[in-house]
Amino acid sequence: AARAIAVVNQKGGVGKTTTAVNLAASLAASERATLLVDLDPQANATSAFGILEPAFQLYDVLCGESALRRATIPTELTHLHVLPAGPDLAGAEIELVTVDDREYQLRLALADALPLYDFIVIDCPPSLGMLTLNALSAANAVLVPLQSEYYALEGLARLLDTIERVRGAWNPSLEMEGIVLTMVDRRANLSRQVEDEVRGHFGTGGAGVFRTSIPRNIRLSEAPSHGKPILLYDIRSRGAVAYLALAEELLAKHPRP
Amino acid sequence: AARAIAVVNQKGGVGKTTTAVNLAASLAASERATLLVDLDPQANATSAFGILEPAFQLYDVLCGESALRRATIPTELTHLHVLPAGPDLAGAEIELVTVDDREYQLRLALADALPLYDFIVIDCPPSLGMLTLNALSAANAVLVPLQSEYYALEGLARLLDTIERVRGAWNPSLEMEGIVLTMVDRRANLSRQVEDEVRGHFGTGGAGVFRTSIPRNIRLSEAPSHGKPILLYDIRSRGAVAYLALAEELLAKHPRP
Ligand SMILES: Nc1ncnc2c1ncn2[C@@H]1O[C@H](COP(=O)(O)OP(=O)(O)OP(=O)(O)O)[C@@H](O)[C@H]1O
Ligand SMILES: Nc1ncnc2c1ncn2[C@@H]1O[C@H](COP(=O)(O)OP(=O)(O)OP(=O)(O)O)[C@@H](O)[C@H]1O
Ligand SMILES: [Mg+2]
Ligand SMILES: [Mg+2]
Repeated sequence: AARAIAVVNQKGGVGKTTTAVNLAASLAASERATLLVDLDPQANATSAFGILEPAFQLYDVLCGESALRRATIPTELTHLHVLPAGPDLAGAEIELVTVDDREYQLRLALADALPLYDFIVIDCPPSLGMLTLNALSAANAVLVPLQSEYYALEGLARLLDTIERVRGAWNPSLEMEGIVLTMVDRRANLSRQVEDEVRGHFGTGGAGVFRTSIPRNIRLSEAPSHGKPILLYDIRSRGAVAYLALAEELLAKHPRP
Repeated sequence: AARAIAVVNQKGGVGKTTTAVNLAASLAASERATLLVDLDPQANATSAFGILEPAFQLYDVLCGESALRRATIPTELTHLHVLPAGPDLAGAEIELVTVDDREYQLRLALADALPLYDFIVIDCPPSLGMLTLNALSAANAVLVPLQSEYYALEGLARLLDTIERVRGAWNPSLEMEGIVLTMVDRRANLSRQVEDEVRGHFGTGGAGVFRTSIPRNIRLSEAPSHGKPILLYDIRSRGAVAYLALAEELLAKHPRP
């Protein structure tokens, strides 16, 4: 059955979508059947593949109006499908508050996907509200993109507390996949200081900080405007090389059965 | 009475907090009595002034447990006070859903501040949930920080729709203060393209795009780790010069009565 990885950080703009999109694409390039789930009402992971007005979206699957298979969309990469977000998802954050078993709705919706894929990668919105809590309840593991900046570091403790709370209340087997340093600029003091502090505190490898870090690379921010993941937009860029290396490091931790 | 400006953009990491903090500080430096309200549970605008565990916070004022005056904290700048966020604010997003007049709670809470200040600047979380809707219902005007990147541009239409909806439903006099381009890097094609497109569409000045844009400047991201706004951390930096110019441009639009 698939390993579901939630890409989570309530701090905005730290590279959640860029990581979810390009990690999913790199796993697919390594011939692992992968489903990218866009749980953010902003629908950035959806538009990253040039998907504009999907006939069905995740919201339809969440409220049982569409089967999962009907809502998933193939991409240019054979082994990658996308479960797109749409405008209705914005209402789900408030609607879920008054639903029974509100934390388990995504887990129920994704049950049909487990036998079909090797990996499920879930892109989350920048908050710790109902949508993100659903992702943490549905996932096997959490991947935390961390920008090497002061505000991003500040929010980490609250995020780890929330993961602990979810593990205790709704998902006892939730693991830490690891922390990925994003937009790293080794020339900047602040970036190096944050990296030293985080690797010092969490360690490298295992459930700590991935050996692979993602450099700041303008090609990564250009790729979405072309509706392509980085490895289809510019395979030779530092961004593409970094996300392929991240996928390799992840696969080395979870060898095929 | 004070002019209340909500700094809003559901896209994460576009410079909302950096703009709210440094615009408020620059207005105070121009001798306007200013209150900075931190409406984001991340409490970044609070820690930007080195405020760690405030005795009272915005949440206490929202639910009537503390008077506004008791919760506001002075800063090193004579004319700047901060109404800090705290951990309880995270619960407010869900709690407000079932309260009567849920959209007006912040407006009621800030009523006591109107005669005391010239400007109230509200930093918002990266979402269009209950907290941001409260800010849009309480404010006289909306300031939209816009990062010159593809995903940020994509979210603009949805944001402007939401502002329109709030104007129709809860706050008929809500104006657009303007769009501020942030983290501008004139060397990057994407940044120039986005700037041309946005200025072309919204115009410069008036309710459109501010003439002043904020360059990417590492000193801006270093300042919060020292608990100071940029003009106290490094007054000669390009970041400080840009935010002082932004304040000047704003004051020129609203001359003292
Ligand atoms: N390594 C990188 N180098 C350069 N630009 C990057 C990099 N990673 C992300 N970006 C750009 O930075 C911006 C923020 O990244 P992204 O949107 O992926 O973050 P996010 O955490 O998903 O944001 P949100 O909190 O709004 O969901 C985007 O415009 C993206 O293109
Ligand atoms: N002009 C700039 N130059 C360089 N760094 C900047 C600039 N503006 C903001 N930053 C940095 O970029 C990051 C994002 O900015 P900020 O936190 O202000 O955005 P935000 O929109 O408030 O984020 P969130 O959506 O999480 O509330 C921060 O680490 C900040 O220090
Ligand atoms: Mg995102
Ligand atoms: Mg902020």
